[in-house]
Amino acid sequence: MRRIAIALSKGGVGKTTTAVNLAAGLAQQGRRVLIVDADTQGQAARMLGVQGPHSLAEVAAGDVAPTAALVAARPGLWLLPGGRGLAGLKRVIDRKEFGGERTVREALAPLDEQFDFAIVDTAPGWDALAVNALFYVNEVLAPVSLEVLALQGLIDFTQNLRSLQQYHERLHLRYVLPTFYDRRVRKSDEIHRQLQSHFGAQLCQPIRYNVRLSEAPGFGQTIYEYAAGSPGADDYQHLVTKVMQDE
Amino acid sequence: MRRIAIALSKGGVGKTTTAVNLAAGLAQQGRRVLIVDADTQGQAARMLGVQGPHSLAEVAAGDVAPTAALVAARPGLWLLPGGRGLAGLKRVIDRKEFGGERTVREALAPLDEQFDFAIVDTAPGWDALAVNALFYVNEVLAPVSLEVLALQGLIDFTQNLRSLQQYHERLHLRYVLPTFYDRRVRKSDEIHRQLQSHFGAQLCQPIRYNVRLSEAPGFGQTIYEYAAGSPGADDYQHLVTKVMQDE
Ligand SMILES: Nc1ncnc2c1ncn2[C@@H]1O[C@H](COP(=O)(O)OP(=O)(O)OP(=O)(O)O)[C@@H](O)[C@H]1O
Ligand SMILES: Nc1ncnc2c1ncn2[C@@H]1O[C@H](COP(=O)(O)OP(=O)(O)OP(=O)(O)O)[C@@H](O)[C@H]1O
Ligand SMILES: [Mg+2]
Ligand SMILES: [Mg+2]
Repeated sequence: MRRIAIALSKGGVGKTTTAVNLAAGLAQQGRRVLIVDADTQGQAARMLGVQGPHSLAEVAAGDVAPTAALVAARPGLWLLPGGRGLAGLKRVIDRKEFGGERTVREALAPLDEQFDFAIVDTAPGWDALAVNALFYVNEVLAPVSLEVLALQGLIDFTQNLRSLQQYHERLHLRYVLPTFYDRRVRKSDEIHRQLQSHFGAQLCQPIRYNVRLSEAPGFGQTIYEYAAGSPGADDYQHLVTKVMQDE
Repeated sequence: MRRIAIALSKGGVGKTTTAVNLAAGLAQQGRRVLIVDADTQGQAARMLGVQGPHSLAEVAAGDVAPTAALVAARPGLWLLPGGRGLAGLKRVIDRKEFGGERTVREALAPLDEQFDFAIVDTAPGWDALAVNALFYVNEVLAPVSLEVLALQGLIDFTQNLRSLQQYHERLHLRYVLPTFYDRRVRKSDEIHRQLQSHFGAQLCQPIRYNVRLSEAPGFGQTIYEYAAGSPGADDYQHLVTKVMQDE
C-alpha cells in the first residue's frame, strides 16, 4: 500500500482540494483508496458530501476499531473522518513519555492490506498530529500556491522534514504541486521558475486557478462530478495519471 | 490596552497579512502597537523584514523577559516573533495539570502598560496555542476569504469560540473581515451576502483581491510602503480607521 501525506504547514495552499480529488481520481481508476483526514477542521468529509459517526481521534485512542470508523464515500473510496476530536488526540500524544509519534501508524496498521493507496489530508501548521501523519506515510506531496509566503513556507517545511527523516528514513518529499497557477499574474511565472530550480524532478504540472474547484465543495462533489472537462478536472486527472505511473 | 487576535482556523485567509498591515497602520497613526506572532510559521517577522534573537516561546517558558524579546519593527511598532520554538511550547502547555490556557497571558502581562494595542497573529488550526492567544485577548478579528470552505470554517470557529467564552466572558468576535474580494467572481458576492445575513454589524468592508498584497512580503514591506495608493493599501487604511474609531 502506498501511503501519501498531502502536507504543507502553510495554510490555504490546496491540501484538502488535492487530497480529495487525487483520492477520488485514483478510485475512479479502479484503485482501492483510503483517505484519512488528520485535520481538526475535518473538511474532507464536507468536500465529499459524507459524514461518519466516528473519527481518526477515536481510532487512535483505541475506542473504535479502524474498519468500524470508515465511511464509504464513493465506489472504491473510503474516508476516515477528522474533526474537532483530534485536538484532544494531540494532548494525548504530547503526554506520552515515548513513541507518541507512532500513535496513528500503530492504530491504522490493521488497514494496510485492504487498500492500494492511503491519502492523508493534513492540517496546516506543525505539531504532534502533523508529525504523526508523516510517520504513518512514506511519501509526501506538498501543494504550494505560487506566492512568496507559500514558497517560503515550503522551504521551511523541507527543513522540518529533513530533521524528521533521521528517524523515518523511507520518508521522502516525492511531489511538489504548484496550485492556483494563473498565467495572467506575473509573479506566478516568477515563483514557478524558482520552484523549478529548487525542486526540478519533484515538480508536477501546475493546477491552474479554476473557480470550479472552490465551488465544488459547496455541493459535496469532486471536481470530476461537479465540472467534468474543466481546467480543474483536467489538471487533477493529469496528477492522478502521474501518481499511478510512478507505482 | 486593546488586545485583538487575528484568528480563523481555516488556513490562507489573510491572517498574517491583516495582522501586519493593521498593526503597521495603527502605528502610522501614532498609536504604540505590539504585534505578537503566535504561529509556528513565524511569518510576521518576514513580512516586516525584521528578525529577533528571541521569540514568544522563550518568553512564555520564562527563559527571556518580555521586553528583551521585542524587536523594533517600525516607529511605534514592536514585534514579538513567533516560529518553530512554539511547537515545543504547545507540549509544555498540554502537560500542565491546570491553568495551561493562561500561559501566554501571564507571560505578557508586564507589557500591558507599554502599548495602546496588541495585535496577535495566530496560526491556522485549533490547538493549545490558539486557545492561549484567545485567552490573552478581549477581541477577535476573523478574516474570511469569500469561498465555501472558508465560510464553513468561520461557522465552525464561532462555535468553538462560544464554548471558550464560558471561561473568558469578555472575549467577543468583534470584526469579520472579508478578504480576496473579487467582483469578477460570481460567488464572491453570493458568499458576501451570506456573511451579511450571519454577521451583520460585525462585518467590515471587504479587502479586495490585490496582487500587491502578495508581492509586498517578498520585500519585507507593509502594503503602505510597497504600494501606497493601491486597492490593498486603501482597504487596509479603511480598516485601521474603523478600528481606531471603535476605541
Ligand atoms: N486551483 C484552485 N483554483 C481555485 N480555487 C481553489 C484551487 N484549489 C483550492 N481552491 C480553493 O481555495 C481554498 C483553499 O483550498 P483548500 O481548503 O484545499 O486548502 P488547504 O491547504 O486544505 O487549507 P487549510 O490550510 O485550511 O487546510 C478553498 O476554498 C478551495 O476551494
Ligand atoms: N487581499 C489579498 N489579495 C491578494 N493576495 C492576498 C490578499 N491577502 C493575502 N494575500 C496573499 O495570500 C496568501 C495568504 O495570506 P496570509 O499568509 O496572510 O494568510 P494566513 O491566513 O495568515 O495563512 P496561514 O493560515 O498559513 O497563517 C499570502 O501569499 C498573501 O500574500
Ligand atoms: Mg485543508
Ligand atoms: Mg499566517
